[in-house]
Amino acid sequence: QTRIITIANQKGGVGKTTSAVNLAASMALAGLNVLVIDLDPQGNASTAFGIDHYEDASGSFDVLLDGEAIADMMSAAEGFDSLWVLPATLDLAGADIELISTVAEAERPFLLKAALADFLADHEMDYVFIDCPPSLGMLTINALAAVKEVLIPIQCEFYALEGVQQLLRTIEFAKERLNPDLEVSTILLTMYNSTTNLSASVVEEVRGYFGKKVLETVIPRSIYVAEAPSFGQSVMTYDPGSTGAVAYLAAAREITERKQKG
Amino acid sequence: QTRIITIANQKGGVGKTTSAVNLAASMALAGLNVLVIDLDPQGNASTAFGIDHYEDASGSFDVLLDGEAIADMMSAAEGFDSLWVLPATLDLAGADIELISTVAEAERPFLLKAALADFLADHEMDYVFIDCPPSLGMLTINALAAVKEVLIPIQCEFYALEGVQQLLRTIEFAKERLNPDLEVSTILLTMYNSTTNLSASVVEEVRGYFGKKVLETVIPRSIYVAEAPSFGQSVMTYDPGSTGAVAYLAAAREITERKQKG
Ligand SMILES: Nc1ncnc2c1ncn2[C@@H]1O[C@H](COP(=O)(O)OP(=O)(O)OP(=O)(O)O)[C@@H](O)[C@H]1O
Ligand SMILES: Nc1ncnc2c1ncn2[C@@H]1O[C@H](COP(=O)(O)OP(=O)(O)OP(=O)(O)O)[C@@H](O)[C@H]1O
Ligand SMILES: [Mg+2]
Ligand SMILES: [Mg+2]
Repeated sequence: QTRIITIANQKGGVGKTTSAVNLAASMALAGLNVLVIDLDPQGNASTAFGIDHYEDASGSFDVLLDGEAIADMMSAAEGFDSLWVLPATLDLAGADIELISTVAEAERPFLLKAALADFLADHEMDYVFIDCPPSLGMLTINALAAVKEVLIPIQCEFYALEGVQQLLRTIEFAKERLNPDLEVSTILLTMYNSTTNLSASVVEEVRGYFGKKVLETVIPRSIYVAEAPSFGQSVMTYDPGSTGAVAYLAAAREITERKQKG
Repeated sequence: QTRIITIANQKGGVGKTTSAVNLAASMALAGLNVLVIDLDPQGNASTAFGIDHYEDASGSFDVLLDGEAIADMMSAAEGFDSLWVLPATLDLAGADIELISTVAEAERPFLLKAALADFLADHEMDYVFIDCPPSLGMLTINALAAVKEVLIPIQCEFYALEGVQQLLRTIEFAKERLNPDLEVSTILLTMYNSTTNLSASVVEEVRGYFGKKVLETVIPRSIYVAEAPSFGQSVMTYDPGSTGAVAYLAAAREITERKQKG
C-alpha cells in the first residue's frame, strides 16, 4: 500500500522542499521505493537531486496540462537505487491561468490524482512525497486532492504560526469539497534554534495545539542542511553525521513507524 | 515626490516582510512619512506593527475589491509619529479568483495603482513600501504595475538564487505590458551567515550579476530580528543595538541617499 504525502504550507521558506528532499532520501537509503513530485515552479526539489529542469524539460507541467504519464516524465535521482523525481519546470508558474482556460472547473483539482492512480496501478512505490509552492493555488489544491495525508512543516519562528490557521481552513475546504479522506497526519517542526526562547515557545504552542500529530523529532537549524543543495545533494549524503541529517533520519523513521501503528 | 517601492520575490522566506517592516520603521524614526501596504494574505507586516487584521478588518482587500480609499482603510502604527499601515486580511487569499469574476481583465492589474494615485493626491508621503506574498499572482502584478521601483531581497542561501531568473522575467513582462517605468532599483542581501562559505559565494554571485543595484549593506542573520515580531515590534525599536537593526538602518540610509544621486 503506497503512502502518498503532500508537504504544504503557504508560509514561505519553512522547510517544505528541504523536508521533502531529506525525508525521501532517508527512505530511499533505507531501501524503500520513493517518488518525489515537485509542484513548485522554482524547482528547488528537482535541483536538490541534481535533475535538469530547464523550461522545456519533461516534468509535472506535462502531466497536469498535457496528460502525459508520470512514468514517462520522471527521472531517476543519481546516487540512489530507488528514488525518482517528477521535476518542476518554470512553465508550471502559468498552470493556474492555463488550467482555467483549458480544463473544466470540476476536473481541475483532480488532474494529479488521476495521473497518480494510473502510475501506481503498475509501479510499486512505498512513499510518494509532493512538494508544494508557498501558495494555496491550483497546484497545492491538486496536491491536497490527491492524497490521504498532509505533512505541514512549521518553522520554529514567529511568523510561521500566523499562516497555520489559513492553511488548516484550506485543508478543511479540500476535505469537504474534494477529498473526504484528507487528514493532517504529521506536523514537523523545522529550523529549531536552541539559542533563543522563540523556538522553544513555538514548539510549545504547536505541541499544545496539534498534540500527537507533531513528530517527537524536531529538525535543528544546521548550516550543512543549507549547504547540501548547492552540491546537488541531500544532507543525508552530503554530511550524514550532521545534526540536520541525524534529525531527518529520525523523523523519517518516526513517519514509517507511525504507519505501522495505523 | 513620493518614492513607492515594491518588495517582491516569489521565493518564500527570503526577508520580504522583515525588510518592508524594518526599512519603513527606520525611515519613520528618521522623521519621514511612510506607508506600508501589506498585500500578503498572511498579514505578517500588519502583525509586525501590532495591527489587527482579523477577517473582517479594514485593509487592502477593501481597496482592491471594493474600491475603498486607502486613507479610510489604513491604521497608524503604534509607537510611531509618521508610519501608517494598510493591513492585509485573510480574505485577500481569494483575490486572484474574485478579481477574475468581478473586474475586466484589462483593469485588473491597475487597481492598486489607481488607489495609490488617489491617495497621494492629498496625502504627503515620502516612502511607500508594498510587501508581496511569495507568488507571482495578481497581487504581486498589482504591486509591480503601481511603482517605478522594485526592491528584491535575496537570502544568502542556495535555493534563493534559483528563483531570481523567474522573477526578473515577470518584472520584464510587467514592464512591457503594464508599466514601462518599472525598474529593479535595489537588491538587498539578507540573512547573511558569516560561519559558512555558502553566504559569501551567494553574495559574490549576486554582486557579479546585478552590480551597482546591490546595496553595499548586507543584512546579517540575527536572532533579534526574528524575535522582534513576536513582541509586535520592528527590530529597530526592539533591539536598536543589534547587528540586524544597525544593518537595516544603514540599508535605509543607502536607499535614501541613492535617490538623491538619482
Ligand atoms: N534545518 C535547516 N537548517 C538550516 N537551513 C535550513 C534548514 N531547513 C531549510 N533550510 C534552508 O532554509 C531555506 C528555506 O528552506 P526551503 O527552501 O526548504 O523552504 P520552503 O518552505 O520549501 O520554501 P518555499 O516556500 O520557497 O518553497 C533554504 O535555503 C534551506 O536550505
Ligand atoms: N536577518 C534576519 N535574521 C534572522 N532571522 C530573520 C532575518 N530576516 C528574516 N528573518 C526571519 O526569517 C523568516 C522569514 O522572513 P520573512 O517572513 O520576512 O520572509 P518573507 O520573504 O516575507 O516570507 P514569505 O515568503 O512567507 O512572505 C521570519 O521568521 C523572519 O523573522
Ligand atoms: Mg520549496
Ligand atoms: Mg512575507
